[in-house]
Parts: sequence; C-alpha cells; structure tokens
Amino acid sequence: PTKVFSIANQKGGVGKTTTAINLSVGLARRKVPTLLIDLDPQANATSGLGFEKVPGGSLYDPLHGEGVAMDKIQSTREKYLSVIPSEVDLAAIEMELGQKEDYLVQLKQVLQPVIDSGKFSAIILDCPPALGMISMNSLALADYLLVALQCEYLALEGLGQILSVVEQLKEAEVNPNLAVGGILMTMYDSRTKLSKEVVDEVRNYRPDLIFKTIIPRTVRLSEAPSFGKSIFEHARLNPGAFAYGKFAKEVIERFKLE
Amino acid sequence: PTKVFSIANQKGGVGKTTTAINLSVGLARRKVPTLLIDLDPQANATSGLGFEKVPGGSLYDPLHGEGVAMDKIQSTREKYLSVIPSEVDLAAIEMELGQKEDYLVQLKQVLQPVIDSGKFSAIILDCPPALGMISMNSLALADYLLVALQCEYLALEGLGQILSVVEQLKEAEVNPNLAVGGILMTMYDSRTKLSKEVVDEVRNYRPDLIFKTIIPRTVRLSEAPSFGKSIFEHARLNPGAFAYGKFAKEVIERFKLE
Ligand SMILES: Nc1ncnc2c1ncn2[C@@H]1O[C@H](COP(=O)(O)OP(=O)(O)OP(=O)(O)O)[C@@H](O)[C@H]1O
Ligand SMILES: Nc1ncnc2c1ncn2[C@@H]1O[C@H](COP(=O)(O)OP(=O)(O)OP(=O)(O)O)[C@@H](O)[C@H]1O
Ligand SMILES: [Mg+2]
Ligand SMILES: [Mg+2]
Repeated sequence: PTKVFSIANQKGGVGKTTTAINLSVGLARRKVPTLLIDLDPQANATSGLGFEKVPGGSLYDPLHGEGVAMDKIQSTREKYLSVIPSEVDLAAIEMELGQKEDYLVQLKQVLQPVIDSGKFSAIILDCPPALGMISMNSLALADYLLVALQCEYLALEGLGQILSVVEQLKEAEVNPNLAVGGILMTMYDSRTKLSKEVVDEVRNYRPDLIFKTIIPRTVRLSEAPSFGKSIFEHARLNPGAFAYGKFAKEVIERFKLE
Repeated sequence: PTKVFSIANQKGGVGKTTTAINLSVGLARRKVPTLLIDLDPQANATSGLGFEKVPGGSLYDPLHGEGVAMDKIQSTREKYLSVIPSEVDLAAIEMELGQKEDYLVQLKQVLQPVIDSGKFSAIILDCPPALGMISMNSLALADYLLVALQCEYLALEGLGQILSVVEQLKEAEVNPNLAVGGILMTMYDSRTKLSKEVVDEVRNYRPDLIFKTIIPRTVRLSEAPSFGKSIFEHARLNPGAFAYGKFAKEVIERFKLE
C-alpha cells in the first residue's frame, strides 16, 4: 500500500525541504519506492535535487484539468526515487484553488490515480511555509503529517498551531485518516543551551510524537542543495548524512514501509 | 514625513521578524518615532516584543470595516516605539481579501490615516513567508522593500523573485513609489565558506542594494524572543546588538529618517 507523508509547517526555514530531499533519498537507498512531490512555488526541493523549474513540469496543469499527474513523474539518479518538480506558476494555485467548489480536495483528486497505481510505497509532499491552499490540500490527502521543527524558540511557538490543523481536518471529515506521524527536531546545535531546552520541551510536550533521531546543524547540509545533491551524495560521512540515514530507518520502522 | 518599510521575502526563516523587531527598537533608541506592525498570523514579532496575541488586537477588524487602525496602536517599553500586534485570525485575511474588488489596496486604505497623522517617521511591516495577499498588500503600501536574506544557498535562489515583484507592482501602477530599499545579509557564520560565498554573490549581483551592515549568527539573537525582548535589552554587548545598532544607523542615513 502507498503511504503519503506531508512535510508541513507554517513556520519558515525549519528544514522542511532539507528533510523532504534527504528522507526521500534515504528511503530510496533502502529500496523503498518513493515519490517526492515539490508543492512549494519556491521549488527548493526541485533545484536541491538538480532539476530545472520547467514550465509545465509541475502539477499546475493537472490541477486545472489539463493532463494527468502520472505524466509529470520524472526519474532521478536514485533507482527507487521519482520526482514531480515545482514551478513558479504553482503560486497562482493559492488563489485559483480557493475559488473552486470542493477546494480542499483538488490535489487528492489529481493524485489519487498515482496512489492507486501502487507504484510507490511512500509519497513525500514538500510544502510552502504557510497554511494556505497548497498545504491544506496536502494535509487533506496525506496519511501522516511530518513536522520538521527547528531547535529554536520561535519555531516552538507555532507547533501547537500546525498540530491543531490535523484535528480540524479530522473533525471536519475532510481527512479522517490523517494522523500526526511525528516531530523531527532539526538544526540541533550541541554548542548551545537553547537547542537542548527546545528539544527537552518538545519531548515533555509530545513524547509520543518526537522522533528519536535528531538532525544536527551541519554546513554540509546547507551546501548540498547548491550542488543539486542530497547529503548522501555530497558528504556521505557527514553527521548530517548519518542522521538522515537513521531517520529514514526510523520512518520505515514506525510506518512499516516496504 | 512617514516612510513605510515592508520586510518581506517568500523564503522562510531568513530573519524577517528578527530584523523587524531589532530594527524597530534600534530606530526608537535613536529617537526616530517608529511603528512596528505585525502582519504575520504566526505573530512572532508580537510575542518577540512580549505582547500577547489578543483577539481583536490586530488589523483584522479594520480590514473588515470594523474600527480603525489608530485604535490598535499600543505603546511599548521603548518611548519612541509603538506596535500593532498580530492575531491568528489574520490568516483568514489571505482568503477573504482575495474576494474583494480592489484587493491589493485594502491595507493601504486602512493605514492611510496613520501615515497621514505624521505621528511616526518610520513604519515597519513584518510579513509572513509568502507572496500572498498580506505581503502583496504590504508592498502596495510601502515606500521601500527591505529584503532580509539569510547567508544560505536556498535563500539566494529566491532573491530574484522577490525583487521582481517590486517591478511588477510598479509597472501595474499599483504602487509607483515602491523601491527596493536594500538587502540585509543575516545569520552570517564567519566559520563557514558558504556565508562568505553567498555575501560575495549578492555583492556582485546587486552592489547598489546590499547594506554595509552584515548581521552575524549569534545564539543571543535567537534567545531574545523567548524573553519578549529585543537584542538590546537581552544582550546589549552581543555582536548581534552592535550589528542591529549599526543597521539602524545605516537605515537612518540611507532614508534620511528624522
Ligand atoms: N541540519 C541543517 N544544518 C544546517 N543547515 C540546514 C539544516 N537543515 C536545513 N538547513 C538550511 O537551513 C535553511 C532552511 O532550511 P529549508 O530551506 O530546508 O527549510 P524550509 O522549512 O523548507 O524553508 P521554507 O519555509 O522556506 O520552505 C536552508 O538554507 C537549508 O540549507
Ligand atoms: N542573526 C541571527 N543569529 C541567530 N539566530 C537568528 C538570527 N536571526 C534570526 N535567528 C533565528 O532564526 C530563526 C528564523 O528567524 P526569523 O523567525 O526572524 O525569520 P523569519 O524570516 O521571520 O521567519 P518566517 O519566514 O517564519 O517569518 C528564528 O528562530 C530566529 O530566532
Ligand atoms: Mg522549503
Ligand atoms: Mg517571521
């Protein structure tokens, strides 16, 4: 069966894209057939994997009834990883989707055939830093929300809000299957007290949700996208590569991916 | 005269709020009457200055024709600084504004009386990480766009996009006054080559726009909001405080604030 993960958080710069790229490659390297979909008009996951932002390459047309999502799937250097890239036009979706009748399930309708095809065990959705149409559509479709959470105070402030969106969507019967898959702590700086305090706070607040793996802040992780590579290709012996490798393993175990 | 500055960038986590708070306090400490308006539903600038997110405290009601912006202005511990806080309801504005006739100038209409009052020399607008209704409204109103830009590769990718929005608004005659005030490099980490490369690249690309002041990455800056204080109150001898002090001086000189 295909499991869909939405990596969303309205707080910006918390490591959503870095997690989307490196989790996807981490799963693919463990032979889990994975599809990464870049839903952010900034297209950072697209360029972070070395793809161009080509007009017509994204889900923009299928969301307007032109063409189908299956045709937008591209293969990557990783045997078990495919990608649907983003493009700048996706930004217009925020306004345009809002004017449709059943505006929350547009993405679900477009991607259902891909899910039903059974080609992928995991579908990873990278979202923009907002709780607008695109992120809400991704949560209306997803089985699990994965929250990337920077080890910083301001990021902690918004945690309650993103977690409550899941409850709202369940109660509104938009997506009864949706659950919070977990909270991944990112950019942990072992030199600072702040990082440790934020992790302790999240561990006390939601011990059931926090992943065991903590992603350290390493320069190699922030360099990798400039080469269009995952951390595994850019610096495979870096602590960031070990952490995302461990995280991929933890995701496979927690969600029984095959 | 009152000058309006919009701190906007669709890239998340680049230091928009940290700059909004510390520039505002930096200007106020140099006796420039300043108003900081938190337009981000996350309300980080609100809590970062120690204010509560009180329903009815933001511009939400005035944007719906109830009440006026002047009444939402609150004083702070800083003699020359006032604030209009944010609240969660502001998120609904993204959808609701889009359905009005002249949706780009709603904020301008609400804030025009505050600008015309001449009470403030500088108005600073903190925006959410998106180019949606709220950010576009702020740019339709502003005299200058200030771009906070993290010294990271992914942040560099989005620079062209935010700069081009200014051209679009000018050409569309929405805001012929709008100009790019400058690019502030933030979270500079002198230990990494990446920071230096990104700064060099921006300096080559737009030498006319980059501010001389560069904000270093310091833990004290990321701690300060958890105490509801600016960097000047939290750690006045920290490199972050010197940098934002210098930046406030540079802004006063570049825009001739009184
Ligand atoms: N563990 C890490 N160590 C060092 N740098 C990191 C790490 N994770 C992410 N970064 C860098 O921090 C910045 C923010 O990360 P990223 O862009 O992945 O966050 P995001 O949540 O996707 O941002 P946005 O909200 O704009 O979509 C990027 O420049 C990225 O390269
Ligand atoms: N110079 C700095 N040194 C260290 N940490 C910083 C610095 N500037 C900002 N930060 C921290 O980095 C994180 C992102 O900064 P901030 O929230 O100001 O960015 P933003 O652009 O307003 O984010 P958003 O896109 O979510 O609105 C915050 O946790 C903040 O405390
Ligand atoms: Mg991202
Ligand atoms: Mg902010």
